[in-house]
Amino acid sequence: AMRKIAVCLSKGGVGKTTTAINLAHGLAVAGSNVLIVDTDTQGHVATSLGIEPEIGLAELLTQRATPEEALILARDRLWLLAGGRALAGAKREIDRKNFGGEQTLAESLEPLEGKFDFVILDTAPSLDILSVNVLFYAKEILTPVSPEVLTLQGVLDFQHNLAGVQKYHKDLHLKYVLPTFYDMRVRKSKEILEQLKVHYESLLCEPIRYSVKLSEAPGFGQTIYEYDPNSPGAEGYKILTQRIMNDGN
Amino acid sequence: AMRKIAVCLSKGGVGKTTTAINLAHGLAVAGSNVLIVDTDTQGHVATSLGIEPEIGLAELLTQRATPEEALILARDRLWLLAGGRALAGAKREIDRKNFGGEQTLAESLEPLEGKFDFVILDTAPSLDILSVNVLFYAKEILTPVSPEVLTLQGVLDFQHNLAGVQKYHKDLHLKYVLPTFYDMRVRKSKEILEQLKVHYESLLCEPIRYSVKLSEAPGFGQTIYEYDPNSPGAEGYKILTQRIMNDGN
Ligand SMILES: Nc1ncnc2c1ncn2[C@@H]1O[C@H](COP(=O)(O)OP(=O)(O)OP(=O)(O)O)[C@@H](O)[C@H]1O
Ligand SMILES: Nc1ncnc2c1ncn2[C@@H]1O[C@H](COP(=O)(O)OP(=O)(O)OP(=O)(O)O)[C@@H](O)[C@H]1O
Ligand SMILES: [Mg+2]
Ligand SMILES: [Mg+2]
Repeated sequence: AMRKIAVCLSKGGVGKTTTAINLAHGLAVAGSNVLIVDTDTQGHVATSLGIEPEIGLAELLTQRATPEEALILARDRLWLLAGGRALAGAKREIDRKNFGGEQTLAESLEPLEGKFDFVILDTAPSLDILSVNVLFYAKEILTPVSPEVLTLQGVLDFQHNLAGVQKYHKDLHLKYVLPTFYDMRVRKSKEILEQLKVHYESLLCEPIRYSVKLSEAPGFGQTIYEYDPNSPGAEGYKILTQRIMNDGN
Repeated sequence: AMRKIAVCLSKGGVGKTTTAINLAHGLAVAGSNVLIVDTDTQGHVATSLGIEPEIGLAELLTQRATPEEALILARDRLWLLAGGRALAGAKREIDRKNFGGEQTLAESLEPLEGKFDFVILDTAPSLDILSVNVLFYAKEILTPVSPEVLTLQGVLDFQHNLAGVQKYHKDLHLKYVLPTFYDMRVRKSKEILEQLKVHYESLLCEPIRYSVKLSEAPGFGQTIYEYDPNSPGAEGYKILTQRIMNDGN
């Protein structure tokens, strides 16, 4: 079955977009057919892949375009459904529905069912109608966690919100907790990692290290594998990709 | 006149909350009467000040509480109007208004007009109805900018959105651009700072350096002046506070 993995945390700047892109491309490089969906009005997935999309998810959600028209082939075996500013209007249209608004994304992506091995969804740092739509569509959640006190607070809040959705969507699980910006030399990183091990033991992935190359790559429209395949960032995301492929539902 | 400064950028994790708290407390320590308003559902202002609020901005916006009931004295001369989860409900109520929704915050804060020297507003990393409300209330905008390519992209997007609001709210100006997470040893920091100098010359503030103490302080419910008054973070926010007080509208 097609795996649907949402990269979520309402705390900003934890590495959601970086993870979604480098996981999606990692899976494609390893031979899977992958769709990456950007549900953020920031639209940074397209920017980071060096693509300037004409249309994207907003047109699909508001039925102004078909999936064939809205999808862009970003790399071999990696298709993009771009986010961006137009999503603000689509969100308002969804908000106005009297019922079933939370299913709008699932209904829009229904024609693509079975066409990919993985759907990876990048989300905005907020708890809005679109992030709720993502939680009604995805089955697996990957939460990036930066080594910060406020981020840990954000994870607790997120799990509280998640529990509310799981009442209506039983298949949805927090499946991966991914430490990001990990710097072994800094005490804070070690302490936070210890706390994560206690709370999320089996869900906890190998940390992604702090790596300047990861933050430079989007400026060149490249994924980490293209920008610096031998960097700690590339290594880290290869390990994550491998773990997720090995888990094959 | 009461100065209303919103700390805004839709990009997540750039130091909005850290700046709002340490600026607001800096101004209070220097003798001003300050109100800090948290418009984010994350509610991290209260957490970072070591306060567990019963009610806050959400109750004020939906007229379930008066300003006297909703305000909390957080430090000497520093009053807090807390954010948090309840704001999600308040946002839905505002969304349903047929007109004037964007003025809801301004109308709710009207009874407080003139009672403070400064109102500092922390905002969520998103472009939602509440951040629009903030832009219709505040007159000055302070944008924290982390030394990242995706953040610079976020600043361009933000200015585009700002121009839309300024058509209806002529008094609103981007007044301060504050480099955050600045690390003189890293090339990226220097390069991004150079770009900011070219685009925002007179608006550009003295950078806030990367300082682990700034990220530790919220874990103890303390501002940087309480946690480590001699750290580079405390120095940086003292300089910012001084600049803003000297600008006295
Ligand atoms: N492991 C890492 N090491 C160094 N920099 C990183 C790392 N991961 C991400 N970055 C950089 O940190 C910044 C934040 O990451 P990113 O934009 O992916 O986070 P996000 O959670 O998607 O943010 P938002 O909440 O705004 O959507 C970006 O500039 C990115 O390039
Ligand atoms: N100058 C700094 N040096 C080191 N750490 C910092 C600095 N400024 C902020 N931080 C830390 O970085 C993280 C992000 O900062 P903060 O939460 O203030 O950003 P934000 O823009 O408010 O995020 P969000 O978009 O989620 O609201 C926090 O954990 C904070 O403690
Ligand atoms: Mg992102
Ligand atoms: Mg914040």
